[in-house]
Amino acid sequence: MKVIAVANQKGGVGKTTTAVNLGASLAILEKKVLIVDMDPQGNATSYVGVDPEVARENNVYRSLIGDRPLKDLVVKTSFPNLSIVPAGPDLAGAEVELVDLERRETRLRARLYEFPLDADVVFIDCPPSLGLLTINALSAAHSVIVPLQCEYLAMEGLGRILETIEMVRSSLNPSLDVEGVLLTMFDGRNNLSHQVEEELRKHLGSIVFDTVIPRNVRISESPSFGRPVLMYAYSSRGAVKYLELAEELLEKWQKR
Amino acid sequence: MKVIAVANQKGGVGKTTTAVNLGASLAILEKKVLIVDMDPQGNATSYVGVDPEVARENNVYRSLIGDRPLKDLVVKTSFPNLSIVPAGPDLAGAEVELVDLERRETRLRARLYEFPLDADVVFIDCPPSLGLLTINALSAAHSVIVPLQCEYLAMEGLGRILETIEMVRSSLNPSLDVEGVLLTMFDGRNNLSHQVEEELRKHLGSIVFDTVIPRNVRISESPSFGRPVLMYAYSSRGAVKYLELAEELLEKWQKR
Ligand SMILES: Nc1ncnc2c1ncn2[C@@H]1O[C@H](COP(=O)(O)OP(=O)(O)OP(=O)(O)O)[C@@H](O)[C@H]1O
Ligand SMILES: Nc1ncnc2c1ncn2[C@@H]1O[C@H](COP(=O)(O)OP(=O)(O)OP(=O)(O)O)[C@@H](O)[C@H]1O
Ligand SMILES: [Mg+2]
Ligand SMILES: [Mg+2]
Repeated sequence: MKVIAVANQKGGVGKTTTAVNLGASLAILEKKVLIVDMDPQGNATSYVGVDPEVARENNVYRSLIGDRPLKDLVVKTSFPNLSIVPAGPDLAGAEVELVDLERRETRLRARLYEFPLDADVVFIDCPPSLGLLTINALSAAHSVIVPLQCEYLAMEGLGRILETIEMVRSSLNPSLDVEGVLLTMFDGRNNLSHQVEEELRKHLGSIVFDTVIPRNVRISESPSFGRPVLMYAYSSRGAVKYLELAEELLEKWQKR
Repeated sequence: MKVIAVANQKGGVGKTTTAVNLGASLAILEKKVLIVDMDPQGNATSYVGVDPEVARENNVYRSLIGDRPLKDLVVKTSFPNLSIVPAGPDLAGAEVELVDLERRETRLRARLYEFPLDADVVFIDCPPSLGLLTINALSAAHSVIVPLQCEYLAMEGLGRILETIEMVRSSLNPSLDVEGVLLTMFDGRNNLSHQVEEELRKHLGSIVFDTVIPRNVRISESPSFGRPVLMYAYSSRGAVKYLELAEELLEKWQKR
């Protein structure tokens, strides 16, 4: 089982969109995928169409702060091979509640590895912050995907998430690796996108994924149908690129 | 002095862009504007071109957690009538540090009203979360502007920020009002934008600003020059719309 955190404290860069659509792409390629929604907003939970009533009962808070094993909280989605541990309403308070708890940074890790989960790949969707929910995700993960919008303000924050990954690697999780930086919402008509890509490949080299996700309206429409873009508009450029990203990942993992 | 928090826990919806460009627009219209950057990312601080060395010394953490009066931390920008209390590197730890402090929700308010500030309007830029930094901003403010991206996932979170405003109004700040919901990154060519606008005006009526901010590449380029879009591309649609929004606000305040 490979556990990947999808993290970046900058808001709106495509974390949820990547966790759900890369997850769905790997699921189409016959991998069993589990998403863990650690964002109190619960966007990944509604993106895959989980009923809010179901999420009220089965959610990650019940395991992170409560005493339920994670395997009991897994909910199947209508997409084959794709399941989720939803976010629930209580998660909003978890950040403050965790401050005074034992092992506050590694509770998710303990739960993820407590019992076998029927999954080949786990994606943890993180909130736009570097607080205890994201630290729990980074402590539990083997690697991190950092989505990065091709915008100036998003570039500014890249140093901080990479530093935080380094800090977690040296103190809490020595095997944590950067899986890759993913360029999202790339707009070929706009200079800024090309400048950001050039700058990034120059400074970071091979940790930037070859696959770049274009800005694509089908991607932004798909959550309103509660379906990954592969199910909503499988021939759209957005769907095709997330599938390419999944293939790029599988090739990389086979080489190791 | 009118204090307005710019808040929404959804990431990347245009909070910083609105605080800086609406601030600059009111500054052009002869109002003295102060921005308080309460986001550890410090995007507003760099957007107005503050030197990181200056921000390391003069920043809101020094007043929120430290013992310096806010008036001593104000930094002038190169834009007339626009100044800022920057965010600094320590702000990232403030969320956890505040948990165990006295009056943890109202420390910013105490500092804002401790000594007279040479400002007609104060905008507080909030991080993408509903934690103690945002609660401090809501407790200190007279009203809140809620930027909303014309996207499905952004619509989902609107209920939560409006509930949080209601909660702060009933417990910490009885005079807190919604100044308005601002539609941002509106793309006229895309159905989703029109649907979101229609839906919103139907359900929320007059609390939605008449002015809608279009998606405009000049807006996303301006932060890389450390200048509000009015200084970078004053005739662009983005600059014109933020100026229109400033006029809409001033007309509304004059009617009261
Ligand atoms: N490639 C894309 N093309 C068009 N729209 C996109 C794309 N990727 C994401 N979006 C849209 O942009 C918005 C932000 O994406 P998303 O919510 O996935 O980001 P996030 O990083 O998870 O945000 P947050 O920081 O709030 O958790 C959403 O409305 C989403 O539908
Ligand atoms: N009207 C617009 N047209 C084009 N780009 C925009 C517009 N408004 C904001 N942007 C760009 O979109 C991105 C998100 O905007 P911004 O950073 O202001 O949002 P935010 O809500 O402050 O994000 P965060 O949640 O991370 O604090 C930025 O790169 C910004 O330059
Ligand atoms: Mg998200
Ligand atoms: Mg911001």
